[in-house]
Amino acid sequence: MGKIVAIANQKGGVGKTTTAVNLAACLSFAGKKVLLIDLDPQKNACSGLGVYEETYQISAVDVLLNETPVTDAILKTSFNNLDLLPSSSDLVGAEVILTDLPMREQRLKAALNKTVRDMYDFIFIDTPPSLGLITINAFGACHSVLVPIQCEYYALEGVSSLMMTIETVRERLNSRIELEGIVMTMADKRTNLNQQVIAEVREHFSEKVYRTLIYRNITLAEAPSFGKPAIFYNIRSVGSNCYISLTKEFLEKNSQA
Amino acid sequence: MGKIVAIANQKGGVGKTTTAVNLAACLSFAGKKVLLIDLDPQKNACSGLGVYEETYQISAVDVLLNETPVTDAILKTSFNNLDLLPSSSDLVGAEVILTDLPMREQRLKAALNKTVRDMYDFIFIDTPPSLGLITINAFGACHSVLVPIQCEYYALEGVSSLMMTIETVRERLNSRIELEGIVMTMADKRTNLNQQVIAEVREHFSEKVYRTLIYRNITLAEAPSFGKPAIFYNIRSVGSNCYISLTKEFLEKNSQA
Ligand SMILES: Nc1ncnc2c1ncn2[C@@H]1O[C@H](COP(=O)(O)OP(=O)(O)OP(=O)(O)O)[C@@H](O)[C@H]1O
Ligand SMILES: Nc1ncnc2c1ncn2[C@@H]1O[C@H](COP(=O)(O)OP(=O)(O)OP(=O)(O)O)[C@@H](O)[C@H]1O
Ligand SMILES: [Mg+2]
Ligand SMILES: [Mg+2]
Repeated sequence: MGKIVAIANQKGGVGKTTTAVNLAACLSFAGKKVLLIDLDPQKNACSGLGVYEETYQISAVDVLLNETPVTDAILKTSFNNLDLLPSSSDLVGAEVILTDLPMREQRLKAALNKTVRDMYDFIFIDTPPSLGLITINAFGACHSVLVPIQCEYYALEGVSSLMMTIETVRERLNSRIELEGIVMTMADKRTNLNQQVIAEVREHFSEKVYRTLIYRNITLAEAPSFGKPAIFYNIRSVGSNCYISLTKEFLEKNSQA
Repeated sequence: MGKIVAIANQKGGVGKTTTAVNLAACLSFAGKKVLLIDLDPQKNACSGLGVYEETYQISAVDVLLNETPVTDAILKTSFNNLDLLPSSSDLVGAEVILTDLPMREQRLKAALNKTVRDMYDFIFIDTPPSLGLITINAFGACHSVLVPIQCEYYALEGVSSLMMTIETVRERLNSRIELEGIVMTMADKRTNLNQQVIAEVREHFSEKVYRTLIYRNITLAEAPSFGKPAIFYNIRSVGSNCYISLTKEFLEKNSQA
């Protein structure tokens, strides 16, 4: 019960939030109970689910800094089986404050106790584009890390330091952490560059790379402006199909159907 | 002499590095003396200019933490009039160390003394996708901030907290800081979403938004894999033309031709 998966890559704009929102939505649509935790001060996962900061008082900041129980901060979304622990723009300042707190790297882990974990089948954590203390908290709390990699040259450069960080976390903070998998995002059939990047990642990470490619598709960029995951905005779109296919693979790997 | 421009937006993947590398390259091609400072631990601006970490010993980390003179760290690139202050993957750890150092927000400002400034017409600072201490150092040192905004819904959400941060920096740290301008990136003529985002930004920031739109163009994604700015990879491409046009506007605004 309650597998915790962090979605992380310090490279910006690679599709972390898009993957978090759409994977969570597809799993909840398939009947799984899912919690999405938004740890990014930009609150993109919140608005991707149609939840805006004016409508809630408690957020992930209270959980990390004031030990507010997660159950007090969780919101129901308008999508069945899909709950949200919202973020707040105060998370920017929170990272500095966290530095001086006891157990600064394990505060999220402590907050996601057995009671919370048993409420869900999957808990996803959307992280900001950095390897700072907030992302480290996600790594301290999770069972595995799902890494979106954009099919672009710049996106390749940061992968080795991300893997090294996960390795360091395994040695010092969380011995159970492993790589859930790598999903290639914003793929474009037409360009050579994409094919080269995909080939290079598959060569390096082999079966850890999902067979499903997430193609660049306007639905995935438009759906957030309506506060909906792609399957609730336009289920017949290429974008929705990509995430439905990814969800099937994700469930296969987690031997649940 | 030596106008210092930070290129910043905490939203990831919006084209900060692409704008920093290509604007710097176009200005140097036009005969201006330019320094590009890479403050992102991903070192994308370095590889965008064909400079790799194995080839240098001193980086921005030494300048920020050990007060190494900038002139000791500057590298010549293979592009005339374009120098680079390289970054390093150690910048991730440096941000935590910086927290406890005296004058932690002004260390870059102190490093960019009159000697350094008088060596160049323009100094650009590429920043990581966050509003942490490294980006604050860039804001403390600069005369203005150039903000790339991707023509996508999620990219709109963070703009107000970026503007608030710049306002706070003006009150507490750097009274001269101003908005250099906003450049719309990854525009796509075909989609409504793009037109809506562009219209919204123009309405809000009016003449601060460059007339030039940077269109999504494969050259801009491919050129970095050859270690070259777009104008040195394929000068006739749409991508190169966009940045040539932006450079003209930038020079107009800075009343130099
Ligand atoms: N497959 C896709 N096709 C088209 N657009 C996409 C796709 N995936 C993501 N996008 C768009 O690209 C932008 C970046 O994606 P997203 O915000 O999910 O990345 P991120 O890694 O979460 O960014 P950050 O590093 O800022 O957290 C968003 O505007 C999103 O709507
Ligand atoms: N106009 C464009 N057309 C096509 N691709 C682009 C364009 N601008 C940037 N890119 C590509 O999009 C990706 C993101 O751009 P870039 O890395 O410059 O953004 P960034 O804001 O610096 O990201 P980060 O937040 O990680 O620092 C890169 O792979 C880049 O090559
Ligand atoms: Mg995100
Ligand atoms: Mg960058």
